[in-house]
Amino acid sequence: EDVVVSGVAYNRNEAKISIVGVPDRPGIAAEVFGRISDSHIVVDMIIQNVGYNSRNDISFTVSKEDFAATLKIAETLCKELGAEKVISDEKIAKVSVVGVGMKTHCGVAAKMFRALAENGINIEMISTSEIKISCVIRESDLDKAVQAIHNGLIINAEPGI
Amino acid sequence: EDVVVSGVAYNRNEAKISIVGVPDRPGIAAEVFGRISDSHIVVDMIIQNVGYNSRNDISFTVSKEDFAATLKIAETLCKELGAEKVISDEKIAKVSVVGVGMKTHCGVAAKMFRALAENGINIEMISTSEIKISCVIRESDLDKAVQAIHNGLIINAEPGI
Ligand SMILES: C[C@@H](O)[C@H](N)C(=O)O
Ligand SMILES: C[C@@H](O)[C@H](N)C(=O)O
Repeated sequence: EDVVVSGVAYNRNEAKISIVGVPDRPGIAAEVFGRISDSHIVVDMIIQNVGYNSRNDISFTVSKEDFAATLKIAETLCKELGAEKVISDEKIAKVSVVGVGMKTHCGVAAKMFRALAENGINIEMISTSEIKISCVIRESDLDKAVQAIHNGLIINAEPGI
Repeated sequence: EDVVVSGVAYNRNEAKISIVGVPDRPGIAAEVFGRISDSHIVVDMIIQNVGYNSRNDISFTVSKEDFAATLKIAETLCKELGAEKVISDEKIAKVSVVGVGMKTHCGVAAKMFRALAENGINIEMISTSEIKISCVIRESDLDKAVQAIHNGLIINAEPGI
């Protein structure tokens, strides 16, 4: 589903769901994603930051088509796990910088974040790997974001990368 | 730095730093990673989940060698940005499942999390891409984690993948 434009990839077809305040103990993530997987729903990003007071928030994205069904599952899980609440948002998009050998990661990440910042785009979530830096932003900011990253980074024009 | 064992990758040489309660507005992530990049420090993972009340937490990992220097930078940034505090932890490790075409992502993620859970290993942070599901865990759990994932998942024995 990701559209790749010589180093910048983006996906408009994303919705995010967060199960807030899950118990931060072994087995919780397994239960959440086991249940979603059993429902044959494909998850794109999974993001979990550091927990506090034995609680944590687990966020993930699915396609907009799967959003309603996944939200139901998340709400059921929230009750079963004794989590605090579910929050969700369909008006997001994912924008990524893709490149091999980004272990000089930090320079590229800084440039990407700078490009977004200079265009007043708030970065809502961040997830990275060696080859990809992904940011969740407002869907309405996506076109501006892709343009900004193209302008701000020297993208090796290798099609399909 | 990642050691890859036919589908399972791990990195013992990681330390995590979180700048807690940064203002959740454009420009903050750019400032944080611009400063670290200018100091010639390589960042591995960057994780940021959804913010609350106009605040968010930005977490990242660096090598243990770079930890002390990065912590100083983070503490300076914390003051300058008016963030709440810095938390850090050297006793972590990263364990990942690596595979191409993991858009059936959720099944693999669920299996990985289940393998860890069944061995009583708490998953502290999660970050994913299409080809990699990474978890931050206690460093002391790493050997058990790698073994558990090998046992729990059918890993295509392609060396170097
Ligand atoms: C919060 C969740 O990730 C939990 N720590 C687990 O290990 O499943
Ligand atoms: C918290 C931080 O990511 C902020 N939202 C930014 O855009 O820089």
